[in-house]
Amino acid sequence: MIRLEGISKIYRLGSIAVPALVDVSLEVQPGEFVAIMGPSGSGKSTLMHILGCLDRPSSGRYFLDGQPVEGLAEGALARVRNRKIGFVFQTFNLLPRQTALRNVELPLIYAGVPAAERRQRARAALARVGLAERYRHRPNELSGGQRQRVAIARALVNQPPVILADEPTGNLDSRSGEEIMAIFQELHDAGVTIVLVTHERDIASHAGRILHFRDGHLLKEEKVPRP
Amino acid sequence: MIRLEGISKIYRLGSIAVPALVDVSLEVQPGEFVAIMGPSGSGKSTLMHILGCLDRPSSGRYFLDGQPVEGLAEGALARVRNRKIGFVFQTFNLLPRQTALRNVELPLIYAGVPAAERRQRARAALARVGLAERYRHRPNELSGGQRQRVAIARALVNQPPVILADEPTGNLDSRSGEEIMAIFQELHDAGVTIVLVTHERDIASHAGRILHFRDGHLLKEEKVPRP
Ligand SMILES: Nc1ncnc2c1ncn2[C@@H]1O[C@H](COP(=O)(O)OP(=O)(O)OP(=O)(O)O)[C@@H](O)[C@H]1O
Ligand SMILES: Nc1ncnc2c1ncn2[C@@H]1O[C@H](COP(=O)(O)OP(=O)(O)OP(=O)(O)O)[C@@H](O)[C@H]1O
Ligand SMILES: [Mg+2]
Ligand SMILES: [Mg+2]
Repeated sequence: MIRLEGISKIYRLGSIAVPALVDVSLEVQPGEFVAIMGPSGSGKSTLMHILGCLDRPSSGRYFLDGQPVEGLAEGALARVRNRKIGFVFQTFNLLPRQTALRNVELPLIYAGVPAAERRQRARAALARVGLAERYRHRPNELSGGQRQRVAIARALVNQPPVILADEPTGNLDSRSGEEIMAIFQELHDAGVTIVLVTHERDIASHAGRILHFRDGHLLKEEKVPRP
Repeated sequence: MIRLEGISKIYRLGSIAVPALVDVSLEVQPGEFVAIMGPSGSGKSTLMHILGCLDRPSSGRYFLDGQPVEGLAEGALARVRNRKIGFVFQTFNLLPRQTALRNVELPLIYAGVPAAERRQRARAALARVGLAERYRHRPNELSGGQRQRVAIARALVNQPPVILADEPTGNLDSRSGEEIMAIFQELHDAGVTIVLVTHERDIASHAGRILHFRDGHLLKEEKVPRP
């Protein structure tokens, strides 16, 4: 499903080079639930942006469903992203002047879904994350955790086969966090491939495997024992 | 130090009224370390904005150092804010086109500190949160946890007597989170008053007292047993 071979990402700031990812190779099988952990600044979000086709590596190869991603032009890349990947960003990335409803409808607008169906599916996704009554609020009229849940609803609404979630519970109280993890668990049981970045060990333990990063390197893999 | 009497905040969206805080009364003594917990949407950030003089309540009274805050005009309010309160926002609120250094210098610029001293103090604050080598990066060239640490450094740099921190460790791995809590502990030992919102029980346990919120109400107070 997902295969990275020797992926590196170097950011250049003037004369300084910041090696955000160094020679990362990994595979995620269809239907797998993988967690990614590591210290602040270790390259996790950089990795997620490359996996989500939102950024290109400096070197190395990325295969999605067996197809090399670097060969794709911008338009084809955008289509792959819209159809295959649901992305929950660490900083939400919501449109600030649009309602929660419109933000969640966005992937369906790109996919060409008719307005009535699109609205009904977006409202269902918001209800699923406990925000049925907030659909007309804009992001600055929502709490931090509510914005995070809008971002999650948006990632789910197009029912993509791959979900990339970058710290989806960082702004949530433990009960809201558990409700979100229950949604990811249901999706996993239904065959969705999930890659989830988290700082919290008990969130990571919902996955089958944990990849540990440090200073841009994939340090080690850890199997999570099944209860 | 801080006293709220019957504080309410109602947001109006068209014909809808959202009661974000309902009749909240509380006191924080000078030098106290208080934690605030509660579900997503329970009013914590709304409370913090009122405490930080960034928003006015719909009703009720707020006394800071015995002085009623609602009597103050905008200019006086801004001066109080700059001199007395260091604020760590839940969503960082950094200037996106300025460097980490300039973002941390901002409170010192408002306070009229000369450029050389200001630069040196800002660099020291960044070093304290482990970001000495990132001072020239802009927010979008920083990881989520690094942005959060810039926001923390900015709150500390003017050495205010009160620190309001809204989820300061939400984007941090446990080790960076502990380093930040060690900084708050040092400040507390030096007599700084700290009000800290968190979802995590072990972060809240650094405080002497935990205030639990639900649906805009202060539900109960809990003393944290000293070890
Ligand atoms: N500007 C606004 N207009 C309308 N409603 C608002 C506005 N800001 C916040 N709210 C609502 O007020 C309630 C309290 O929000 P607040 O941000 O204080 O919650 P919180 O406890 O900080 O939540 P979280 O833990 O998710 O950060 C929420 O239900 C939110 O939707
Ligand atoms: N656009 C950029 N330009 C320069 N350096 C960058 C850029 N984006 C990220 N970096 C640097 O690359 C490194 C990795 O960043 P990344 O956002 O992937 O970390 P992370 O593991 O997600 O951290 P966190 O847990 O704090 O979110 C960091 O040291 C960061 O400063
Ligand atoms: Mg990150
Ligand atoms: Mg909040």
